[in-house]
Amino acid sequence: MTTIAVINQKGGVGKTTTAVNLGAGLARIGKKVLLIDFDPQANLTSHLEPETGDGRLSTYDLLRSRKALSDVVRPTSEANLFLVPSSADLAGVELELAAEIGRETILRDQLARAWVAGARFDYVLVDCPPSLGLLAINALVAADEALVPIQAEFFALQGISRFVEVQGLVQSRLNGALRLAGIVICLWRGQANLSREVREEVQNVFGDVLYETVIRQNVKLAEAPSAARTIFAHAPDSNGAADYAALTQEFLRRHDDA
Amino acid sequence: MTTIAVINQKGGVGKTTTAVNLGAGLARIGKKVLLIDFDPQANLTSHLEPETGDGRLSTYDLLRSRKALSDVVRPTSEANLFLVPSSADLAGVELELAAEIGRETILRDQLARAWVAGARFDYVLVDCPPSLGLLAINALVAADEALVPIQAEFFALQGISRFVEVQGLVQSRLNGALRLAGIVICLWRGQANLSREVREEVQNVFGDVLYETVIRQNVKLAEAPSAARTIFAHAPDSNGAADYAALTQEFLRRHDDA
Ligand SMILES: Nc1ncnc2c1ncn2[C@@H]1O[C@H](COP(=O)(O)OP(=O)(O)OP(=O)(O)O)[C@@H](O)[C@H]1O
Ligand SMILES: Nc1ncnc2c1ncn2[C@@H]1O[C@H](COP(=O)(O)OP(=O)(O)OP(=O)(O)O)[C@@H](O)[C@H]1O
Ligand SMILES: [Mg+2]
Ligand SMILES: [Mg+2]
Repeated sequence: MTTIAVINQKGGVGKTTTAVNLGAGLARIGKKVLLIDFDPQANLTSHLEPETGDGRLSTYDLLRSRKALSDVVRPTSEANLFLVPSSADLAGVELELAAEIGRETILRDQLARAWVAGARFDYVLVDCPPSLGLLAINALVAADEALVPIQAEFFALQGISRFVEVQGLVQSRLNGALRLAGIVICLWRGQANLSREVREEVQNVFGDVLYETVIRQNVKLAEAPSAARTIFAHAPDSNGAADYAALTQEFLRRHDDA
Repeated sequence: MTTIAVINQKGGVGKTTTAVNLGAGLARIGKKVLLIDFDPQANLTSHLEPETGDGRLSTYDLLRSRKALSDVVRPTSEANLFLVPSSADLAGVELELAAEIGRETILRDQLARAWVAGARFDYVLVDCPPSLGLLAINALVAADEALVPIQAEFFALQGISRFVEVQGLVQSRLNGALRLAGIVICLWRGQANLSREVREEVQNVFGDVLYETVIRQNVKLAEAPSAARTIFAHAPDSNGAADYAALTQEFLRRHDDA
């Protein structure tokens, strides 16, 4: 069971789109995948489950009322792909947990408890909100690795270096095993020198942590959430489906799991 | 002195790009404009002031050490355009202020103090982080109005309705004068039915709160930050400059200030 935090405090870079479509890519080839929506915006949840009826259990219950993972996990329309949905009350968790002892390790402990109880997922992907607050720290403490989607634009470099600082603190104080395993360029428009310059700069600094696969900007990816489908179900012949299929293959190679 | 929160918890929709370029548009026609960077990512600050030397005062000092506005305000390369820069330590403010009495009204009180001391800006634009935490609430409490940049994509509608809930709470409990004065579509690619559907839906629900001016996706806008310039200085003949000039005009008409 490999736990991956899909994280970047920069907003709108493709975190949710990557969590859903990489998760779906892995599920379609038979891996058992759990997606955890850790964002109070609940974009991942509304992408996969448009008909939200209140009253069902969510990430909030996992963290605050310590419900077991098996109580909050739900199937999705894709085989092998499971979801812990989010809700708006997750927004209050940062302040509610501020004074709690061990507030940063709750997700890690809940996943460990689930493992002991027999939960067996090949991969757990945690879709993080665009910040480095308590929710993001919980995800980094629980994770084996961080996967950082970026947009190849000016603010990307400054954002990654800030992320690496925080990741370093988490690694030295709370989770020694955590590593920055991948950076993925999303929303690639490639037409500007700026994009190429940023890509080269990231390659220089991070070497082969940068995935070779680049996710091109593709309107089908922006449409898929309104159809409540993954890109593979919504537009199997699109650039978006091709790019996320390639990403899935590269991901598996990097995890010696091809 | 009209204070405007440029806000949307959805990430990457054009908040910072709008704060900088609308601010610059207003400054170029002679309005005195203050930009306050309320995001720990400090994207607005690095857009206007690439050479950051640590040690200068910032938004953090305004909120935590209650330095006067006049101590933290800095000029920019554009006439009439001033900046309160951000820094990474702003990220800690949400937890540091959690137990402070009146924690949500600090910015409002600091701007009121500055007014009494003689500060005279025509417009104050507060660039908010992609969340609805304590920093965003401070901005809404201090603001006369909210300006919400959106991307015409699936997650926009759900995001706005969540924002309106929070704005309603702030209005009823802390700032009766607050109004949702404008919604601006940014990163318009217009080629997909989805974009037109979202635009129509927002028009139906919010009527003329939706600005007529639409900011088209334009690579010059993404390049301007790396040149540390506003769009007007970086690419005056671009679609980006034309759109932000049109937005500035519409903004002034809506404020009876043309
Ligand atoms: N490769 C792509 N091509 C076209 N549109 C995309 C692509 N990737 C993401 N999008 C769209 O861009 C917007 C931002 O993407 P997404 O919501 O996945 O980013 P995020 O990093 O999760 O945002 P947030 O920081 O708000 O959580 C969404 O409307 C999404 O549908
Ligand atoms: N109209 C546009 N055309 C092309 N690129 C744009 C446009 N508006 C913004 N951008 C680029 O898109 C990215 C996101 O924009 P911006 O940073 O302004 O959004 P934001 O809402 O402030 O993000 P965050 O939620 O992280 O604060 C940036 O790289 C920016 O340069
Ligand atoms: Mg997201
Ligand atoms: Mg911003």
